[in-house]
Parts: sequence; structure tokens; C-alpha cells
Amino acid sequence: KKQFVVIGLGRFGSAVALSLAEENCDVIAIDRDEAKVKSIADQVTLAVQLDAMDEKALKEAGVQNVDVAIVSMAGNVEASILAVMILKELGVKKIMAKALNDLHGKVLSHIGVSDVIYPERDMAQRLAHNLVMPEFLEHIQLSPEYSIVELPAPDFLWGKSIVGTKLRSEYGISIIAIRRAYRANGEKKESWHVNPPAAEVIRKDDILVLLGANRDIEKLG
Amino acid sequence: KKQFVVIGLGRFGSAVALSLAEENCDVIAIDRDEAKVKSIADQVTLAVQLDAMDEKALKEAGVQNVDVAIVSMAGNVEASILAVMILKELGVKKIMAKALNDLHGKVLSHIGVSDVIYPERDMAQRLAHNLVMPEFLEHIQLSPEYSIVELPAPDFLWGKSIVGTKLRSEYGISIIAIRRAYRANGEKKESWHVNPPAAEVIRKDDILVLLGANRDIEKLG
Ligand SMILES: Nc1ncnc2c1ncn2[C@@H]1O[C@H](COP(=O)(O)OP(=O)(O)OP(=O)(O)O)[C@@H](O)[C@H]1O
Ligand SMILES: Nc1ncnc2c1ncn2[C@@H]1O[C@H](COP(=O)(O)OP(=O)(O)OP(=O)(O)O)[C@@H](O)[C@H]1O
Repeated sequence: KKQFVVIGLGRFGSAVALSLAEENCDVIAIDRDEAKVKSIADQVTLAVQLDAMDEKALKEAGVQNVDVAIVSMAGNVEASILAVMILKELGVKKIMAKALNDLHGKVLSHIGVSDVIYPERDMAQRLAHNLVMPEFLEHIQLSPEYSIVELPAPDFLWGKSIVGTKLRSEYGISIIAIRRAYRANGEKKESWHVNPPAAEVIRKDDILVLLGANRDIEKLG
Repeated sequence: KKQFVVIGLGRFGSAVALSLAEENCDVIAIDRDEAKVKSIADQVTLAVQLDAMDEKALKEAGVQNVDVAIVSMAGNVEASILAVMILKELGVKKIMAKALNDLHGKVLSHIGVSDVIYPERDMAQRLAHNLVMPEFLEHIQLSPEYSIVELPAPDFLWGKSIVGTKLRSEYGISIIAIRRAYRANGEKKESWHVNPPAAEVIRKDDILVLLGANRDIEKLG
């Protein structure tokens, strides 16, 4: 069973602690604010009020035994940096930390943080991406060059077989799944047809799940 | 060309404004804090210092003409709610807003926000998910039942053709892409082989990009 410590119970830190606890992990939750420690206490393994710059207190809380530490005190740069240093000295192998900005993030990387996290910025970029390409119901960046998008089947593809669409031969785009609505017991349901055969015929109201290079996907949008 | 207004230039709001501007959209950026307005002014179409509860000032800034408004003042519940009401009255069709917590989010939904956003909580859940399933380099929830994961090819698959792995016939899992490292001009590079043919042979160090039902994916992890 994996053990985690979350230091800093702001919006991000407390959400991480709670999500990990919900997945049945052991979570030590730490903050210097008593109210925050109390409000999470019965949802995590151990909730401790202490100052993260206090090496002795951190050791007594047992943080040296965790697999992963998440430091989430972006608003207190000094404390976040010192807490990371202490965790390193106590031998914690994997440390992730939320950064206030790029400069803070660079310092954190330099002192041994394996994953520097920018939650607001990352979510903002995903939102902006989805807003700019609204023809797609969903847009997932699989890598810098490849994306997965979901798109209601355009009318010119209805009645065509997958191979007949030439999406792959002409655009290099694969239909990796088709979401198709159907009725069962008077209820509207949806089934996923994953990796459909080349002969599968596309119907009106199908939602196509596509994988392709970004520039090819954009030609479809 | 799509037009947006972002009200509230905290970490999330400013990141949204900048990401949209980078995608060449028209962005009006609004905040009551002069320093924040100034620091973004030359990166957006228009940056205005005003109080978002001032209907007259919002109208003068031209917000009634935008396609989408993003309200990002989670720390100021009253201002976020009043700003949404004003935007609705000015006829803005799509309003998204960042919420401080569930209760704030419910109120925002009731007054007409189409998308209530919880950036820190959403990123925290994705992080927790990735931490709990560390065998996967990447885990994307495509739908409640299907996921895409990336996994270094396990040794028992090296040298097998894709059809020979029986991943599809036995687990219903499709290999939708293979990430393969290669050398070019002395540099380490990576190429994506998307929708590889059934006869493609898996090599040591390949990273497999898989699509399947969650419970089947978990059997592999
Ligand atoms: N020295 C410290 N020791 C322990 N906890 C601290 C220390 N300094 C700050 N904290 C706690 O860290 C938490 C998060 O702090 P802060 O709000 O600065 O970070 P944030 O990353 O901006 O938060 P959010 O996740 O809400 O955006 C707060 O609950 C605060 O009490
Ligand atoms: N009435 C208002 N009119 C205009 N701007 C405002 C108003 N009230 C707050 N703001 C601005 O909204 C911005 C974000 O505010 P706040 O920090 O409360 O939100 P947040 O959602 O917690 O931010 P973050 O995205 O950094 O987590 C601040 O820059 C603040 O100046």
C-alpha cells in the first residue's frame, strides 16, 4: 500500500490528500493552520499541525517513510523550498511540488523536485484549447504532435464504411472508437465500439473518436 | 475570430487570457488590480482596470460582444456572482466561472454559468490517479469506462507481433500507437507509429499506447 504525505492543505493540497485517501492510500496531511488540519483529520490516515520548516516536527510525524511527498504551499516560497530540502535530507525518494511561477519552479527542480506542478496554468491551457476548437466535443493532447478528438460524424461520412472515408489514407487519422446511441427499455443509452473494423459503416448521430497528428485533425475541425 | 473576456486575472484567469491570446483569439482582460492589468496589457487585445460589479464600466469595456466570458475570481464570491448576473443581462451567451467550492459552484450553475470550473481539484484528482497507477506513464480517462494508458512494453511482449500479443482477443485492449526511440545525427529522438499494423513487432524500449475498458487495463497494470 502506497504512503503519501501532503504538506500544505490549500485548495490543491487538500484535494490531493482527499483524492489519494479515496483511493485507499495512506495519507499524512500537514498544515500549520489548525482549522485546515481539523477539517481533514477524519478522512486521512494522520493529520498533523506543524510548521513545515521544522525538521524535528516533520521527522516526528513520520514523513521519512513515505513513498511520495507532495508539497503544496505555492504562496509561501520559502517554506516550500525549505520543506523540500528537509524531505530530501530525510530520504524521501519522490517529491512533487506546486510552484507559484516559472522561477519558483526552476528552483524546485534544482533542489530535487521530480515533478513541478502548475495546476491553474495547466487547466487554463486545456480550457483554452477546448474553447478554441469547439467543433470537437473533447480534445485530448496525447503528445505535442498527436491528439485524440471526439466529433459528431459529419453528414458527408454517413453511410460510408470506415475504410471508405479515406480518413486514414488521406489524412492519417484513425477512428479508434465510435460512440453510438441506442434504445434499451425505453431509455437512451450509448455504447462504445472500440477499434471498429474497416468495414464498419458510420451512421448519423455517431460520435467519432479520432486519433491523428494535430495539423491533420485541425483540417477536419 | 472568437472573442473572449476574462474577468479576474489571478493565476487561473491570467493563464486563460494568455493561452487564448496565444491561439490568436481576441481577449479582453479585466481586473480591478492595476498591476495585473498592466502586466498583461501588451499580450491581449484590450486590458481594462475596473470593478467587475460596475455594470456601466463592463458595458463600456465592450463585454456584451464576446462569444464566451470566463469569470475567475473564486476568492471573491460576491463579485463573481454579480459579474455573472451582469454578463447575463448584457446578453453574453456562454459564461464559464471558476468556483471556490461546491456551494459556490451550485449558485453559479443556478444563475446561468454553463461550465463551473475547479482547476485545483481537477488537477489534484488527475495527479492522484497517476500516482496510484504508477505503472502507467500516462493515464487518460476517455469516458467513465474507457481509458488510454501509456506503458513501457513489458518484457514478455518483446519480439511479439501485435496480433501475437493477443491483447485484443484476450483483454479487448487495442494498441493504438507505439512510441519508439531512434537515433538521428547522434541525437535521441522518438517517433509515433499510429495505428500500427497487426504484423508490427514490439521491441524492447517501445512505449505502448493502449485503449481499453478500465477493468481490463487494470489487469495489465
Ligand atoms: N510553513 C508552513 N508550514 C505548514 N503549512 C504551511 C506553511 N506555510 C503555508 N502553509 C499552508 O499551506 C497551505 C497552502 O498555502 P498557499 O495558499 O500559500 O498555497 P497555494 O498553493 O497558493 O494554495 P492553493 O492550493 O489553495 O492554490 C495553507 O493552508 C497554509 O496554511
Ligand atoms: N470586484 C472585482 N473586480 C475586478 N477584479 C476583481 C474583483 N474582485 C477580485 N478581483 C480580481 O480577481 C483576481 C482573482 O481573484 P482571487 O485570487 O480571489 O481568485 P482565485 O480564483 O482564487 O485566483 P487564482 O486563479 O489565482 O487561484 C484578482 O486578481 C483580483 O484582483
